[in-house]
Amino acid sequence: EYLVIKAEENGVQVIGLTRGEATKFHHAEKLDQGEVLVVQFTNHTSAIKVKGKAKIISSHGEVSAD
Amino acid sequence: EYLVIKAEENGVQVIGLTRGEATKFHHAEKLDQGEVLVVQFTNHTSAIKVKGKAKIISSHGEVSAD
Amino acid sequence: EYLVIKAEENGVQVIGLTRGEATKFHHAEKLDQGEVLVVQFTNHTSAIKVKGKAKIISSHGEVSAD
Amino acid sequence: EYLVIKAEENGVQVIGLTRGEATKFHHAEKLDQGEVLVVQFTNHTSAIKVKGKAKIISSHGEVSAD
Amino acid sequence: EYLVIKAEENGVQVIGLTRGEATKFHHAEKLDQGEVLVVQFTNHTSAIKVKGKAKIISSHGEVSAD
Amino acid sequence: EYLVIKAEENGVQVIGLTRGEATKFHHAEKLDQGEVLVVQFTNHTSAIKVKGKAKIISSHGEVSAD
Amino acid sequence: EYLVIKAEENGVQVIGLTRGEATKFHHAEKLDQGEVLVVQFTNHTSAIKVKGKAKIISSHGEVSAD
Amino acid sequence: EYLVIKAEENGVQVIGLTRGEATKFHHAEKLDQGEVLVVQFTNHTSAIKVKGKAKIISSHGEVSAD
Amino acid sequence: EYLVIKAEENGVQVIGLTRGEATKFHHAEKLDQGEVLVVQFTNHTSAIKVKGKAKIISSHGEVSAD
Amino acid sequence: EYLVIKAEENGVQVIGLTRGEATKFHHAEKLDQGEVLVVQFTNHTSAIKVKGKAKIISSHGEVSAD
Amino acid sequence: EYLVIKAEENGVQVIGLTRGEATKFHHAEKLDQGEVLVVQFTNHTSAIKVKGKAKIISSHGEVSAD
Ligand SMILES: N[C@@H](Cc1c[nH]c2ccccc12)C(=O)O
Ligand SMILES: N[C@@H](Cc1c[nH]c2ccccc12)C(=O)O
Ligand SMILES: N[C@@H](Cc1c[nH]c2ccccc12)C(=O)O
Ligand SMILES: N[C@@H](Cc1c[nH]c2ccccc12)C(=O)O
Ligand SMILES: N[C@@H](Cc1c[nH]c2ccccc12)C(=O)O
Ligand SMILES: N[C@@H](Cc1c[nH]c2ccccc12)C(=O)O
Ligand SMILES: N[C@@H](Cc1c[nH]c2ccccc12)C(=O)O
Ligand SMILES: N[C@@H](Cc1c[nH]c2ccccc12)C(=O)O
Ligand SMILES: N[C@@H](Cc1c[nH]c2ccccc12)C(=O)O
Ligand SMILES: N[C@@H](Cc1c[nH]c2ccccc12)C(=O)O
Ligand SMILES: N[C@@H](Cc1c[nH]c2ccccc12)C(=O)O
Repeated sequence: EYLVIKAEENGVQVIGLTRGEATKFHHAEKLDQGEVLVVQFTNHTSAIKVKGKAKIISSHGEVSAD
Repeated sequence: EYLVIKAEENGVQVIGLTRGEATKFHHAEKLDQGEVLVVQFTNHTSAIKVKGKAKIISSHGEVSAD
Repeated sequence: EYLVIKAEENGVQVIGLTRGEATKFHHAEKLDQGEVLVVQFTNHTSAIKVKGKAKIISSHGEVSAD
Repeated sequence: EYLVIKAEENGVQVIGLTRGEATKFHHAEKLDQGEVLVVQFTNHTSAIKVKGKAKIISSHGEVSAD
Repeated sequence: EYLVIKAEENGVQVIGLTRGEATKFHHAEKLDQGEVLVVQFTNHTSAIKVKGKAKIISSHGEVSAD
Repeated sequence: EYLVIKAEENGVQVIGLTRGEATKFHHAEKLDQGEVLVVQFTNHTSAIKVKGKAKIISSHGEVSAD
Repeated sequence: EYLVIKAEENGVQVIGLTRGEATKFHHAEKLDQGEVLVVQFTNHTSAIKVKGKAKIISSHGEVSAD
Repeated sequence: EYLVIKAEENGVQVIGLTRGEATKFHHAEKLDQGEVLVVQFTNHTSAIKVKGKAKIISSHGEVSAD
Repeated sequence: EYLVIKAEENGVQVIGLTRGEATKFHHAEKLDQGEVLVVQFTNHTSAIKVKGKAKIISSHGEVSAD
Repeated sequence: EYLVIKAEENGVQVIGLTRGEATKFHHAEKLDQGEVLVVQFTNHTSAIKVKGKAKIISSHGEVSAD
Repeated sequence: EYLVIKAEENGVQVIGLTRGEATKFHHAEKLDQGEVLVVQFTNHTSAIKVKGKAKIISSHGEVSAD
């Protein structure tokens, strides 16, 4: 499973939250407007947070963050 | 399996309930309006509760919490 | 496999029944109107009972409890 | 595999029959009108019987007991 | 794999035939009109016979016994 | 994989042929008109023969023996 | 994987060819008109030949031998 | 995976080519007009050649050799 | 996974390229017009080249070499 | 899972981010206009970033970076 | 997973990039106009680059390099 995220403004953040007992931020990837980031769920990432204006495409369809 | 949750107001909570004999809250992720959180079921999370105004998208379609 | 349950009144109960030889209630999660709970079948839960007014969405479609 | 059962009258029974050489009733869950029970096939349950007025939804569609 | 059987008269029989070298009847579950029985193929059951007026629903569609 | 066989006359035979180097008849289940037999392929049965007037339903559709 | 073969004349032959380095006939099942034979690919059978007038139904659709 | 081959003239050949480092003909099955041969890919056969007028049906659809 | 290749002129070549660190031609099967060759990807073949006029059918649809 | 990326200007970058606890850039493949790069998720790559004008095609559909 | 590549001019290159920590070119297969090359992702190839005018068909549809 993966997500396709397209930034629609500068400064969008795609944040990975840790898998396991604790739930913490382990990485925040910053995107400039127009850049696309494709991210998987992994051994280290079981939740993903998106802040800022962006399009998010998954197997469940498309949703926008704003 | 994962859920896509978009907050439609500030203060939305996405709560992970523990897997196993006991069922307790292990984490509550707070979302501001417009933020999107994508969460999996995991070894530690076998139930997920959403409080506050939000759109919830899963493989079974879309439902809103309010 | 999981169920998406949206409470349509206060005091809805989502009850987990034990897997194994015995069938007992091991947890009852209470929902207020508008809250959404998403629950999996697990090593400990092989049957789920819903009491009160609620919408229940599964891979077999939607049904309402009332 | 699981069944979604909605009771359409009081006193509906959802009965689990044992897996294995013998076929006996190991549990009968009683439902009041409007309650919904979702049950899996398990290591202990390889047949399920429904008595009373109820809607039964499975991957093969919907059928009513009456 | 499982079958959904709805009895359309009293005295319907759902018979399990043994898996293995020999093919014998190991259980006959009797159904009254309106009752529904859902049965799996199992380690002990590799053939199922239905006698009497009943609706039989499987992944291959619906057929009636009469 | 399984077949659903509905007898449309008395004396229909559903015959299991042995799996392995030799191909012999190991069981012939007789059906009266209207009876339904559902049979799997198994460790002992890798071919199935139907004699007499019957409807045969499989994942490849429906065919009639006559 | 299996084939459904309906004989449309007497004397139809359904022949199993051996799996392995050598390719030989190991069994020829004779069918009378109207009889139906359902056969799997197995550890011993990796090719199947049909002689005589018959309907052959597989997951790739229907074809007739004549 | 298997192919369904129907000969549309006498003398059609269905040739098995060896799996492994070397690619040689290990068997040529001759078909008379109207005969049908259904062949799998196996431990010994990783390529199949058809010579003569025939219909070839696979999961990718139908093509004719001529 | 396999390809169905139909030669539309004489002298068509279907070439197997080696799997592994090196990429070399290990076999070239020549086809006359009208002949059909069905080839799998294997332990020895991870790329396949087609020279000459031919129809190539795969799970991704049909394309012609010319 | 893989992505198909077509560069629509010179200097497009397809960047692999490391799988594991740390998230770093391990490779940036530069594409000239019109070139196509097809990349998998791997043991070393669990996130992929695309900078510059490009078309990105995945199992979730098509999106453009700009 | 594999790609079908049809060269639409002479000198098209299909380049395999190494799987693993390093990302290098390990093979460049040259195609003349009209030739078709079908290539898998493998233990040695986790990215594939196409230079020159060509049609590229994958499970995600068709795209042209130019
Ligand atoms: N650490 C948590 C992260 C998480 C996953 N899904 C969640 C749902 C709600 C809250 C937290 C989570 C876990 O791996 O389980
Ligand atoms: N601890 C429970 C949580 C749970 C999952 N599904 C449920 C359904 C109802 C009540 C509780 C649950 C379990 O892992 O099984
Ligand atoms: N303890 C039972 C619970 C159960 C599952 N499916 C059922 C159907 C009917 C009655 C009880 C059940 C079991 O694990 O098997
Ligand atoms: N004890 C039986 C229960 C059963 C399953 N499927 C059946 C069909 C018919 C009769 C009984 C059964 C078994 O596990 O096999
Ligand atoms: N004992 C047989 C029962 C059976 C299954 N499929 C059949 C088809 C025909 C006759 C008997 C059977 C077996 O396990 O194989
Ligand atoms: N004994 C044979 C039975 C069989 C299966 N498929 C066949 C096709 C043709 C003839 C015989 C068969 C086997 O297991 O392989
Ligand atoms: N003995 C051969 C039979 C066979 C299967 N597929 C074939 C295709 C062509 C010729 C022979 C065959 C094998 O197991 O491989
Ligand atoms: N011996 C070869 C046969 C083969 C399969 N696919 C091919 C494609 C082209 C040429 C030969 C082949 C192998 O097993 O790999
Ligand atoms: N020897 C290479 C062959 C190959 C497969 N896919 C490729 C793509 C491009 C170039 C070469 C290849 C390998 O097994 O990986
Ligand atoms: N190193 C991270 C990379 C990553 C994957 N998915 C992510 C989502 C958000 C942020 C980082 C990531 C990991 O393997 O898990
Ligand atoms: N060596 C890299 C090649 C690669 C795969 N996907 C990528 C995406 C971007 C950059 C490089 C790659 C790996 O196996 O992971």
